Amino acid sequence: MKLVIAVTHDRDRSKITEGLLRNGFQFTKIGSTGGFLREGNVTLLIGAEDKDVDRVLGIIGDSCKTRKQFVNVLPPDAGPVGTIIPSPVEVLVGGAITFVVDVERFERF
Amino acid sequence: MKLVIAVTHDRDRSKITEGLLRNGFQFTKIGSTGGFLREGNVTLLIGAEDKDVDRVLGIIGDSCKTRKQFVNVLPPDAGPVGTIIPSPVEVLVGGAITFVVDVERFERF
Amino acid sequence: MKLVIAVTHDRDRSKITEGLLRNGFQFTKIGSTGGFLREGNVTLLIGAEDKDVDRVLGIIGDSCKTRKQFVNVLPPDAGPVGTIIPSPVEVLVGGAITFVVDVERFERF
Ligand SMILES: Nc1ncnc2c1ncn2[C@@H]1O[C@@H]2COP(=O)(O)O[C@H]3[C@@H](O)[C@H](n4cnc5c(N)ncnc54)O[C@@H]3COP(=O)(O)O[C@H]2[C@H]1O
Ligand SMILES: Nc1ncnc2c1ncn2[C@@H]1O[C@@H]2COP(=O)(O)O[C@H]3[C@@H](O)[C@H](n4cnc5c(N)ncnc54)O[C@@H]3COP(=O)(O)O[C@H]2[C@H]1O
Ligand SMILES: Nc1ncnc2c1ncn2[C@@H]1O[C@@H]2COP(=O)(O)O[C@H]3[C@@H](O)[C@H](n4cnc5c(N)ncnc54)O[C@@H]3COP(=O)(O)O[C@H]2[C@H]1O
Repeated sequence: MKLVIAVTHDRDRSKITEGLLRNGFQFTKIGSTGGFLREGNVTLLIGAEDKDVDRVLGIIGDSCKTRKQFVNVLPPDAGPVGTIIPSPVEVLVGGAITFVVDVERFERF
Repeated sequence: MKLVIAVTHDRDRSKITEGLLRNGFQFTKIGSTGGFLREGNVTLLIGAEDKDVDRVLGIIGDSCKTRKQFVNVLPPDAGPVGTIIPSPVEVLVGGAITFVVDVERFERF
Repeated sequence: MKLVIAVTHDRDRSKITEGLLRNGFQFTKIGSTGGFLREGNVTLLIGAEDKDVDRVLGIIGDSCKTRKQFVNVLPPDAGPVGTIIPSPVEVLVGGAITFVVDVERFERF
């Protein structure tokens, strides 16, 4: 058993979850926030058999589109909105990042 | 050190957390949502010594009751409520699922 | 690749996230709650190269201050506020706890 921890972009999320449900993969959704852009995103916990990890990652990969976006980045913990004029920076957003972690023991109660 | 990641059903949650506290186990609670039923549940992070993992799983197991429940399951990302008549499906809910993951290094600051 | 899972105290959080951003470390923030004091805290997921784990833990350690605090601790799942007179207990709070977990596979989509 492996645990796939996927941080997914809001835009791609419903395509990913639909793909997982259609293929019978169980998962849990956790609301989260990006460290740099501070935008809401969703972290998925997906417990899958070792032999299914490639298919889970395939579903995530097929559902994501990376796009270029200009974002106004505030310096960390900037003051109230309006006090600082942020400078637009072009970043690649969207898509997902996934961590696959080994599960020593899985139990259902 | 191991990290027990437990996704617990709302009904069983306070029994599990009371059992952990009574036995001196520390844990952190994270609000989460089920992938299939989209109901709120709680994910617990429980860092425990290797020798205590069986006791932690025992406390979780003793606190959970699996029940049969008829649920109206909407197709993934169904439209606004009322546009589709969901079909009742009997599923087993409640209980908890647990992933035990090895911790290479644990630090308190 | 390792995943550092850090449960951080609200007071230390912005120092930790500023330190991570200044050093170019990416991370994801998840709102969470302490098991014992039931106060809000923040769980950080920080994926870092093996060689950078010491620096990540160093940034977290430098940003945290452990303090003594008197807290009124209610028995687990106590009734409505006012029915029980909690007894003040001195605990050490603040700081952070970190779990380092091995990542078998990391992918960006
Ligand atoms: N110092 C910097 N300078 C310029 N651009 C920067 C940057 N830090 C981040 N970015 C860009 O901003 C996007 C959003 O990052 P954020 O941290 O808000 O949101 C991140 C974060 O929540 C999570 N994430 C990415 N890498 C992570 C890691 N190593 N550990 C934990 N979470 C990670 O995935 C989300 C998307 O990351 P992704 O890399 O696709 O997309 C990133 C990246 O393209
Ligand atoms: N395709 C399907 N067809 C018919 N019935 C289905 C189904 N998918 C799920 N169910 C049923 O619905 C219950 C709730 O699933 P949900 O995904 O909302 O909520 C799940 C999910 O949040 C989490 N979970 C279960 N397995 C997981 C896994 N492998 N990875 C991550 N989270 C998991 O634990 C909660 C309870 O799971 P549990 O298995 O006890 O109970 C499940 C299961 O009995
Ligand atoms: N049975 C008990 N008797 C007396 N004092 C007690 C106690 N249980 C906890 N405390 C004290 O209360 C502080 C807050 O614990 P809490 O569980 O709310 O909030 C915790 C919890 O969210 C998390 N945490 C700590 N150890 C953990 C573990 N092994 N697994 C998962 N999360 C943990 O980190 C937060 C801070 O923990 P930290 O140890 O620094 O600080 C703890 C500790 O000093």
